[in-house]
Amino acid sequence: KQQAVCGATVTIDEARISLLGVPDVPGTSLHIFSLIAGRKITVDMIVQNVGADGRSDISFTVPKSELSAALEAVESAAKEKELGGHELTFDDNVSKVSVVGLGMAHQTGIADRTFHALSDAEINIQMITTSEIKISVLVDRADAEQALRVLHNAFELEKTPADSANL
Amino acid sequence: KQQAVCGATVTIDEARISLLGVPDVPGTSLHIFSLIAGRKITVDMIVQNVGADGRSDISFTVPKSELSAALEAVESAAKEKELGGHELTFDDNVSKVSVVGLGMAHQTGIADRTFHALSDAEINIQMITTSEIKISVLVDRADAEQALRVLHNAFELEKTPADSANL
Ligand SMILES: C[C@@H](O)[C@H](N)C(=O)O
Ligand SMILES: C[C@@H](O)[C@H](N)C(=O)O
Repeated sequence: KQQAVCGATVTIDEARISLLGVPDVPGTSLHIFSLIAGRKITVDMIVQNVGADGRSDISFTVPKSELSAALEAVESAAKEKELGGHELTFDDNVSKVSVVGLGMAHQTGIADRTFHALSDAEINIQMITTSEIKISVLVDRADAEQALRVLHNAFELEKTPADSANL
Repeated sequence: KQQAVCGATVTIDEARISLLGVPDVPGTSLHIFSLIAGRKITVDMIVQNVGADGRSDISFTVPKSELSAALEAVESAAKEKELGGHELTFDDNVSKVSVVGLGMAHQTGIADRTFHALSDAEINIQMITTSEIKISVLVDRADAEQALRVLHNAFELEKTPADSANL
């Protein structure tokens, strides 16, 4: 089962923006991301968890160099009544660390081993997003190098050449 | 730019479980997912957004047929003091709809077009998770077929044969 994970990657210079308490109705995501697309800002992770009381939080990450442009784009949304009353937070001190693998979809233990490695290293996970072939977590930038190293060890990846670039 | 998205898929019978207000400290994710892995339950999406006041919400989806086993696994966590005080919610009436594309990473407009199609169809997005090649959303099962159809149209996918299977 070892070969389910074929690489681990890190994107060091990320920034996160969160819009907290936006209306959980059709059209809200469009409103936010059309402002971002209009400014040609590259979005990396987009995360929304299930909402409550008709409100939800949406976070996304951008290259750190695009944080101020992205903030300008969504701050204008804050003033428009559609998103009224939401709070905007951001953090420019984060990195994305991912494990990638083609056989992951049917291996329940991959997430467990990923979280085990990060927990043993006392690295706090700020955000999680997954697909069938990838688990990505957002961590404090100060933890990024160590997170990559412990994931390498957990999945015995030192044998693979292809895993230090930003995917 | 059309060819950035090469397919849209739907996983009809999903169920979502959320642990709300878990301690946002290293080890919490491990605690939850080691219980799941121990029962050999297949996890599909895992979503955690940034927390507040030292607490965070973690959601994950499983095949609807595995919901009761997954609930049993995490309910036992609820009784352990590590996760004390969190709330468990679930919904067995959800589906995952995704757009898949190899050129997506650098196309800011893909998320915008995805949300545009769903918004025009008045389909509410319950959860969002992304990777460089995929945007997945959780919707009410009643919206699943229409969501797949409007995404097909938005990206002119009817020309592609490969997109109705569950990825
Ligand atoms: C919160 C946001 O995702 C909203 N539910 C929408 O569909 O746009
Ligand atoms: C909430 C959970 O992800 C926690 N931050 C952890 O690292 O396990």
